Amino acid sequence: FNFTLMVVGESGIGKSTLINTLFDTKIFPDHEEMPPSAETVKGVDITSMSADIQENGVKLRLTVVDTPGFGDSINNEDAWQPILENIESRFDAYLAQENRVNRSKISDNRIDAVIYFIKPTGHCLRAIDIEFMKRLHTKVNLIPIIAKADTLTARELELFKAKILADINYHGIQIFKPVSDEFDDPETVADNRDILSKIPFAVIGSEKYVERADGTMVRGRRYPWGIIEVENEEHNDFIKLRQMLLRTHMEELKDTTDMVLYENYRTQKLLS
Amino acid sequence: FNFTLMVVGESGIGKSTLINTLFDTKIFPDHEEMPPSAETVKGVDITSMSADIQENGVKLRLTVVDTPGFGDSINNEDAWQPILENIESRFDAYLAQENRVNRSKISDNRIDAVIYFIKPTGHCLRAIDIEFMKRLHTKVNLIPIIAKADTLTARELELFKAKILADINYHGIQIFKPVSDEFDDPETVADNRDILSKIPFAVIGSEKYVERADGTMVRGRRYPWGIIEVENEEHNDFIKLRQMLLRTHMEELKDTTDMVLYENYRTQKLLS
Ligand SMILES: Nc1nc2c(ncn2[C@@H]2O[C@H](COP(=O)(O)OP(=O)(O)O)[C@@H](O)[C@H]2O)c(=O)[nH]1
Ligand SMILES: Nc1nc2c(ncn2[C@@H]2O[C@H](COP(=O)(O)OP(=O)(O)O)[C@@H](O)[C@H]2O)c(=O)[nH]1
Repeated sequence: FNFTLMVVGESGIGKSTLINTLFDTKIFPDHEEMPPSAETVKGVDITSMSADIQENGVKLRLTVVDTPGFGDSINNEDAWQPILENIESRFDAYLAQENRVNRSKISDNRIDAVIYFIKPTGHCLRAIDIEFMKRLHTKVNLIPIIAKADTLTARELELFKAKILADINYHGIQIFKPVSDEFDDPETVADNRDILSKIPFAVIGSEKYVERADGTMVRGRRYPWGIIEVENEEHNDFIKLRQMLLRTHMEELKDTTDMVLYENYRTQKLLS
Repeated sequence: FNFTLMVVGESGIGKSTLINTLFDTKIFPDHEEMPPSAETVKGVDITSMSADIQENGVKLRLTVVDTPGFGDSINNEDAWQPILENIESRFDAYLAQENRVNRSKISDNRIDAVIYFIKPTGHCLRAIDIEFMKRLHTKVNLIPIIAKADTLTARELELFKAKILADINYHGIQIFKPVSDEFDDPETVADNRDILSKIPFAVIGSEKYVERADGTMVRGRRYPWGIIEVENEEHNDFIKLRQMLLRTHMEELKDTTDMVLYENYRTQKLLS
């Protein structure tokens, strides 16, 4: 089983922490100490890390594509461009293999989903968020999440989620939404309805374990005023995101990439 | 007593909340509901709000200059420019009055300090932060603060503050630092040493009151995992910032503006 996930968001928004927490594996190494002389004039890089992980007894070859530099410059006008090019070049690579005489061994490195990290401002989507999503939503499954959700109170999150969805609808942006049909069992239908009521997921990540008052060790962040528990559904939607990605909707994401997004790209490419 | 404070930081970073909390007065009105159609192509505005407040029995005419739009565009290359122009135009206005025959009624609207809001990424200063501070540090008292400090644990804050100071020193940026001399009393010297050990202040703001476990009402933010208290020095440096601005160092800020920053500007202007 292959799964290729891309993460997009500005530096320090919590990408490496979340990925390592989601898959309980140090996929992203610790950030290096950057000396002050490091000039941030670099644009956007595309880097890739793979790991073999086990999910529910199933072996999974997980590849995470990172996009360091996105949104970090003073001028971010074309920050989306290297990312879109990377997604399309993976489509091109697949198309080239499909067109070969011997197609027994096609290696698929197409991006199955992009997790887009939204800053928890509490106000509305920023210009760069809208620009990015408009440029990419027809090419890849877009999963926007509210990063560092512990910055916002329950009430602020409620308002922020509504605002984000209003902005997304206004701009005609398609985000990944699980779809139920008449063949789905009641549990799946309930799952999907639950997901639809919670997106965009508000997520907290932590690689550290902290000790709760009752002595149990949980993944979380310790503050003078309390402990935030990553896997506590009262605290954030981490568990929901994890279940959707790794358990209930991984196949749907891969199928949509293969049968819809890739096919549309291929059709446009062959027609032009 | 006149005091003019400018706030700079991107939308949603907590400027209006902090100002209203610092002065216990609704100086910033609530943000309007922005419909999704609002295009954020606008650049940087300069808006000004005044309020008469009382501090320690002293009447104070407080003016807060806001800079909405800073850092919000996709391309922020000249975001600092309208802000620098505004600071210099206030110097020019003062210079013009100083040069008049009748100088009995000079109105002083020069900026006494800029509070610069740093995003709590935990990593390092961003390109836009460094660019802004380099452009303005010789023209105005710069007070960088870590906004929404509740995003970072105590340990992360410690590392972040050290990183920020290293970046600031590397780029030769002058930030406001209280200076003790041999005429200061021991309490002032201790105050100054305390401030120097804590800057950049890590600050939390809240206009809401929440009820603590012991029944007292405090300004803070309620989460499922605990209550953050704005005025609890274990939780953040809000009290330190408030004391420095309104009690112990307001005169020093005004004197530095008048006798150092303005004088340097005037000299350069008259020589060129
Ligand atoms: N408050 C909060 N901080 C977080 C969260 N996730 C990560 N962080 C912290 O944010 C900082 C940057 O995280 P990192 O994963 O390195 O960000 P990246 O640059 O996007 O990879 C670190 O100090 C993390 O401990 C979160 O969910 N909430
Ligand atoms: N976590 C956290 N949130 C804050 C803090 N201060 C303000 N906020 C929230 O951040 C959001 C934006 O704050 P606001 O003051 O309107 O930001 P502005 O656009 O810079 O004026 C609101 O939902 C505030 O409640 C803080 O210190 N910590």
